[in-house]
This record gives sequence, structure tokens and C-alpha cells, in this order.
Amino acid sequence: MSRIIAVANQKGGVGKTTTALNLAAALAILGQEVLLVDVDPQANASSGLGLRGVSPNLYDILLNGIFPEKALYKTDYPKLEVLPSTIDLIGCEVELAAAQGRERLLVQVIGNLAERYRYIIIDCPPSLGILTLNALVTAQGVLIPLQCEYYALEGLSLLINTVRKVKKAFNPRLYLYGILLTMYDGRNKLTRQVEAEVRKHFGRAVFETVIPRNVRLSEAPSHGKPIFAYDPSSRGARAYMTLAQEILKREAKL
Amino acid sequence: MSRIIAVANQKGGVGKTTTALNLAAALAILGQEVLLVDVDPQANASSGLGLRGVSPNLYDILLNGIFPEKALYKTDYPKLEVLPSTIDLIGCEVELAAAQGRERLLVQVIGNLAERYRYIIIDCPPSLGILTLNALVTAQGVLIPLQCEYYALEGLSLLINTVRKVKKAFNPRLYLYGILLTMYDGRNKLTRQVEAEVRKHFGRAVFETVIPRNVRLSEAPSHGKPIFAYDPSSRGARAYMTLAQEILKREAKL
Ligand SMILES: Nc1ncnc2c1ncn2[C@@H]1O[C@H](COP(=O)(O)OP(=O)(O)OP(=O)(O)O)[C@@H](O)[C@H]1O
Ligand SMILES: Nc1ncnc2c1ncn2[C@@H]1O[C@H](COP(=O)(O)OP(=O)(O)OP(=O)(O)O)[C@@H](O)[C@H]1O
Ligand SMILES: [Mg+2]
Ligand SMILES: [Mg+2]
Repeated sequence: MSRIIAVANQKGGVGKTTTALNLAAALAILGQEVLLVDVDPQANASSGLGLRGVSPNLYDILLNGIFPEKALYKTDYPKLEVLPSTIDLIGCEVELAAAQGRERLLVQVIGNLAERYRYIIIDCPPSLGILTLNALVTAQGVLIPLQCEYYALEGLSLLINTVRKVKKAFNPRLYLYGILLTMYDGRNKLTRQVEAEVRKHFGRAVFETVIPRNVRLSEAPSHGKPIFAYDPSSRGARAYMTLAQEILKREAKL
Repeated sequence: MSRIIAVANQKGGVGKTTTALNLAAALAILGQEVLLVDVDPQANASSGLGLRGVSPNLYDILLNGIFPEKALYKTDYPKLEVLPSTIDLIGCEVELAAAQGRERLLVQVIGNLAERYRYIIIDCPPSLGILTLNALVTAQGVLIPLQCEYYALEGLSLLINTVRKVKKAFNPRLYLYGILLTMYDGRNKLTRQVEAEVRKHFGRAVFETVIPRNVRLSEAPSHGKPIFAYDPSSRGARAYMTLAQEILKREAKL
């Protein structure tokens, strides 16, 4: 039975792609079969693994009816595969806005693939439109990367309310998989204030692991590699590996 | 004749709101009548000026037909007014998707207000949906904040192509007002690489002023104030004031 996790937050630039990509790679390194699904038309998760502009892709599955198996790509990690996105998905928001069952398109795609993978991780765009809705309907859990800044904290209640609405209307099994503090700088007063506030309100739903601000994480995508291949000894690599281990430990206890 | 500038970039977290808000305040301090229009449902520009959750707002104008004049709010700066946004705008993307002339809703709102202001600055959400489309149809110029990172650079050609399409289909006067390098850290190799690439391709369309990474800029919104009221001597305040002066100098030459 695979774990389907949507990495979502409508606030932009909080580390969704960096988290989805590097967590997927870390879990694969730890021996789990992982599929990374990119539903963001920016296709950053795809290009961060060297799969920019490839075809077939998710658009071809959703709109041209090709089989999902045809759009699975291998990576340098034997246990990590990718279902890439494309800019063409931008049209989806408008093309699908009025379609029947427009929120259940992705769940049909992923449904057939679920048995093959232990984890399916979905990278979402910075909005609460049709594409993110599809990811929330498909997922069991939502992992929320939270930048330790004021605007990011302000947007959290909107996101939590949206997850509740999707749970009630479309997907009763959906739950908060966890909140991950990203771009964390312990010397910064604002960071510590945001952390204190979030841990007070959400308690154990906040991962113990925090992801520090680390320039190596922002350099890795230009080489089309996860942080573990670009700079395995960096603080960013260690943090995402610790997160993967924390996740496996939590899962073992469930 | 007012200058209408859309601050847009579908890449998230690149400094759109921080630029729209602080540039608007800087121009007002330099004596220009300025209106800041927030079309992002996150309403960060509104809350960054202490106007979180106020009503009436842009949603009431677009969907409930109230007069735009009723949703203009004063700020601590006599020459800066705000037309605030609200979370309710999220429904717009779906509610308006099929409406006739859905791309021209904002231009009708702003049309009546244009004579009152020398500058109208529009903050956009991190997407290329209906709301950003409305801003691009309304604006004469697009100001593109560009974070000096790989994913942000990757998204630039998509944005430039979208601006071209909107110019051709809806708004012939639309042009690239300028590209602004944000969160700039001169010690960082990636920053310098992105700068070199962008200045090579876009030349004088790139502002000489760059906005440094400055933690005071991220602290100011939690006080509901522009950087000039929160910490006028900060590097962030000086950079946005220099940008405003560069803009006025360029305009004088036109
Ligand atoms: N911990 C970190 N330290 C330093 N840089 C980071 C870190 N995490 C992400 N970045 C960089 O910050 C930028 C934003 O991160 P990312 O693109 O992953 O966010 P996102 O939430 O996916 O953005 P979007 O909302 O556009 O999808 C990227 O350039 C990325 O390389
Ligand atoms: N030059 C800067 N130095 C330091 N922090 C900054 C700077 N500019 C913006 N920030 C902070 O970085 C975060 C992202 O900036 P901002 O919200 O303005 O980007 P945006 O493009 O409007 O995001 P979105 O895509 O969600 O609308 C915010 O928390 C902001 O306070
Ligand atoms: Mg992303
Ligand atoms: Mg913004």
C-alpha cells in the first residue's frame, strides 16, 4: 500500500519543489520505491532532475489519453522514478475548469500506479487551483513546507482550511502529514518567532527536522541533480536525509 | 496620464509583493500620487500595509458591483492609497473562467481611477491565471522581479512569452517596463551568474538598481508598514528608494 503525499502551499517560493525532490531522493536512497509526480506547470521538479521539456508527460496523460506507464522516467537512483510536468499544463486550469469530475483526473492516473511504489510524492504549484485540488484529492497526506517568514505564516490558515474543505467534499482520508520549517536561520529573530508560533499551534504535526537556509540547495537544480549527488556533505543534504529518516521512523510506529 | 505597472512573475516568492508595496511607498514619498492595487487572493500587499481582511475590497467591486471609489483606503503616506484584495478572490479563477470578457474586468475598474494617480502599481499572484491576465490587460508596463536563482531564471522565458501573447491578443500598449534583480547577494556565485545572463539578454531593460537580501524587508510586513516606516536606514529601504529615483529619472527622459 503506497503512501501518497502532496507537497503543497499556495504561498510562493517556500521550498515545495526543493522538498518534494530531495525528500523523494532521500527515501529512494534509504531503499524505498518512490515516484515523484510533478503537477506544477513550471515543471521545476522535472527540470531539477534533468527532465526539462520531455514528452510524454502529465499533460499527455490528462489531455491526450496516453497511458501513465508511458510517462514514467528513470533517474540515477534505481528506486526513484518521475512523472514529469510541462508548461502546457498551464492551459489545464482553464481547459478543465468546467469539466465534469475535474478534481478527480489525477486520482485516476495515480490509482493504477499505486501498487508499484511505497511513496508517491506530488509537487504542487503556488496556487489553490484545479491542479493543486487534484493533488489534494489524490493524496492521503499533505506535507506543508513553511518558510519562517511573516507572509508564509499568514497564509497557513487559508491552506489548512482548504485541506479541511477538500477532506469533507472529496477525500475523507486526507490528513495533515506534517509541517516542515524551511529556509530556517536560527540567528534570525523572525525565524524563531515563526517557529515558536507554529509549534505552539500544531505541536507534533511539525517535523522535528528543520531545513536550514543552505545555498547548495539552490545550486543543485542547475546541475539537474538532487542535493545528494551535488553536495552530499552539505547541511541541506544532511537535513533532507534526517527528514526522510524521521518520516520512516514515524511510519514504523503507526 | 497615469503609468499603470503590473508587478508580475508566476515563479513564487521572488519579491513581487515586497517590490510593489515598497516601490509604491517610495514613489509616494518622492511626491507622486500612487495607487497600489492588490489582485493576489493571498492579499499580502494589503496586509503588509495593515489592511488585512478589510471590506469593501476588490472582490466586492468585481463580483458585487460596488463602485471602485468605495474600496480605496488611505495609508500613513498622504500620496499613497490602496485598493485591497481578499481571500475571496480565490473563487474568481473558477467563477470567472467562462465569463465573457473575463480578461477585461480589472481594466474597467481601473479606467475610472486612472486620472487621479500618477502611478498605479498592481501586485499579482504567483500564477498566469485570470487574475494576472486581468492585470496584464490593464497595465502599460510589466515590472518583473527576478530572484537570482536557477528556477526563477528558468521561468523567465515563459513569462516573457506570455506578455507577448497578451500584448498581441488583448493589449497592444503592453511592454516590458523592466526586470528587477531581487534578494541579490553579490558574494554568491549563483547570483552573479544569473545577473550576467540576464544583463546579457535583456541589456537596458534590467534596472541598474538591485535589491539586496535584507532581513529588515521581511520583518516590516509583520508591523503592517513599508520599509521606510519600519527601518528607513536599512539597505532594503535605500535600495527601493534608489529604484524609485531611477524610475523617475527614466520617465523624465522618455
Ligand atoms: N533551504 C534552502 N536554502 C536555500 N535556498 C533554498 C532552500 N530551499 C529552497 N531554496 C531555493 O529557494 C527558491 C525557492 O524554492 P522552491 O522553488 O523549492 O520553492 P517552491 O515553493 O517550490 O516555489 P514555487 O512556489 O514557485 O513553486 C529556489 O530557488 C530554491 O533553490
Ligand atoms: N530583498 C529581500 N530580502 C530579504 N527578504 C525578502 C526580500 N524580498 C522579499 N523578502 C521576503 O521573502 C519572502 C517572499 O517575498 P514576497 O512575498 O514579496 O514574494 P512574492 O513574489 O510576492 O511571493 P508570492 O509568489 O507568494 O506572491 C517574503 O517573506 C518577504 O518578506
Ligand atoms: Mg515549486
Ligand atoms: Mg506576493
